[in-house]
Amino acid sequence: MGIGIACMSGKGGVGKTTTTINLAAALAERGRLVLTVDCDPQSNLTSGLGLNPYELRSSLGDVLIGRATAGQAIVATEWANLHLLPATPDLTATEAELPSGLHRETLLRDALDRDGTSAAYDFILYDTPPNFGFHTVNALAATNYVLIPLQMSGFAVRGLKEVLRAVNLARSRLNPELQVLGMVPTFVNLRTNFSQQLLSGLADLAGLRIFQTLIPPTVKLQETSLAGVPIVAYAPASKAAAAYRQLAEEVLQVV
Amino acid sequence: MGIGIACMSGKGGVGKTTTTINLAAALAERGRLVLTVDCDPQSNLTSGLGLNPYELRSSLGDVLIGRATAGQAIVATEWANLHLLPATPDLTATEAELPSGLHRETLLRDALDRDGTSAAYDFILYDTPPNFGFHTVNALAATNYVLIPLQMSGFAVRGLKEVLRAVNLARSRLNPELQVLGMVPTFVNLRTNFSQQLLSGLADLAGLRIFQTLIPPTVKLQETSLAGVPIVAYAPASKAAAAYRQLAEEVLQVV
Ligand SMILES: Nc1ncnc2c1ncn2[C@@H]1O[C@H](COP(=O)(O)OP(=O)(O)OP(=O)(O)O)[C@@H](O)[C@H]1O
Ligand SMILES: Nc1ncnc2c1ncn2[C@@H]1O[C@H](COP(=O)(O)OP(=O)(O)OP(=O)(O)O)[C@@H](O)[C@H]1O
Ligand SMILES: [Mg+2]
Ligand SMILES: [Mg+2]
Repeated sequence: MGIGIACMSGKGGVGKTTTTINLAAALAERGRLVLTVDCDPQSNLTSGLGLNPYELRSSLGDVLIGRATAGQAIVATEWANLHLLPATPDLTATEAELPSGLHRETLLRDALDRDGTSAAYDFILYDTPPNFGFHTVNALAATNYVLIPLQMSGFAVRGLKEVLRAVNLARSRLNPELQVLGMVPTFVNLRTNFSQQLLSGLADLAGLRIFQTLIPPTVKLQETSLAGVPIVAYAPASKAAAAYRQLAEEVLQVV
Repeated sequence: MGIGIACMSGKGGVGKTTTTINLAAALAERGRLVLTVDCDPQSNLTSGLGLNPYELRSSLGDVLIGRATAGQAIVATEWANLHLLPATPDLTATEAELPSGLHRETLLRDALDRDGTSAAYDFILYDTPPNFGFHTVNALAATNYVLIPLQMSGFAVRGLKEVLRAVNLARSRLNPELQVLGMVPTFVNLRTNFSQQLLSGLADLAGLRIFQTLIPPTVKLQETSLAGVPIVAYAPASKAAAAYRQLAEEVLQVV
């Protein structure tokens, strides 16, 4: 069975999509077969991997409603070992289209299990929207681990409480095996007191792993959002590529 | 009647809350009486103005459900002329608590009109969550203008199409007077080609005003998210304070 990792945070813009794309690409580069799943109607994972969300044959919405199997919707990206179950902006409407009463929150898990998709990959990485709604809950039901990109931001740190509350709720209601893999500090500029103080303040958070890898702010990770190319392919010798390769190494040691 | 401005974007982390707080504070500094309304369960506007969302007597959720009037929930902040209708994380649950069938999407507008709140202020600034759901729609129904913070990001620029679609939908169904005030470029670093190219690409977007004010990336606007203080008070002589004062000046010329 593929190891599931869902990138989540209540806070927006912390680097969920960027981390999903680049951790996946770094794992794929090491020969792991990786499926990425775009659970966000913004479809940034989809466009971030070079596809146009407005031109897809089928997508996650079709899979959840039953118009397509996961296998039919999955596409190979340009990079070896890196596949994608894409999203379109119509994903917003999916929840309302579903008949009520059904096991709505486990539709994604069931769809990935039903046609053997989960077993076919070494890793399954889920990108989630910046909230704890229907699509994030579906990802929490399907995944094994939660990875929390933690931006150097007062708002993001304050929001941790609600992230952990949502994870605990999903564990008790939907997925007893669900674990927090850890937090990945993002937008870390060690030349500022702010990042230093925030990081040292985090060290006291009981029981949560904080990865050693610190993702620095870098224009290259802005550029990739437009280019639709993972950093390990876009700028293989960059600090950002090295950081995400280091993160992949750290993740492989603990899953 | 107070002039309504709602900060919105589908994309997360683009500077909606930061722009709401600092534009409001810059207007208040000029003697305008400003109400800010926190429509986001993350409650970042509330904590960003120095209040603890977990310790509030009443909040937007109470107002929408009818347990409190807007006037009862509104608090004065530490800064003259700057008031807040706060939020708590429980705001997530509000939509589900409402009886169906009622004019759910105009509950906020009705609550602000009913007790004369809208008429009591010169400006009402709404902070919205990073989606087009219930709370954002309520803000779109209540406001006169939409202000779109535009982060220098491929994902944010691609997301504009969905923002404008949501605005057009709200105009046709709920609020015929709704106008897009314009876009405020955020996280703009003119020393990078990326920002320069993105900005020049935007100039071609038909019919949308792009404010001259460019908000630079600055650690001071990270610090304020933790301090809970507007930039014009936190660092009055900073570039960031000057930028938001300039934005206030530009906004006053066009509303
Ligand atoms: N380390 C970094 N340095 C500079 N820019 C970055 C970095 N990481 C991400 N970005 C950029 O910042 C923006 C926010 O990142 P991203 O979209 O991955 O966050 P997110 O948490 O997925 O946002 P959302 O909440 O909207 O889903 C994107 O434009 C991305 O290109
Ligand atoms: N110009 C800036 N320079 C540096 N940091 C900034 C700037 N503007 C905002 N920030 C910081 O970036 C983070 C994102 O900004 P903010 O929270 O205002 O965005 P948002 O669009 O409201 O996010 P969300 O989608 O989660 O509501 C915050 O931590 C904020 O302190
Ligand atoms: Mg994202
Ligand atoms: Mg915000």
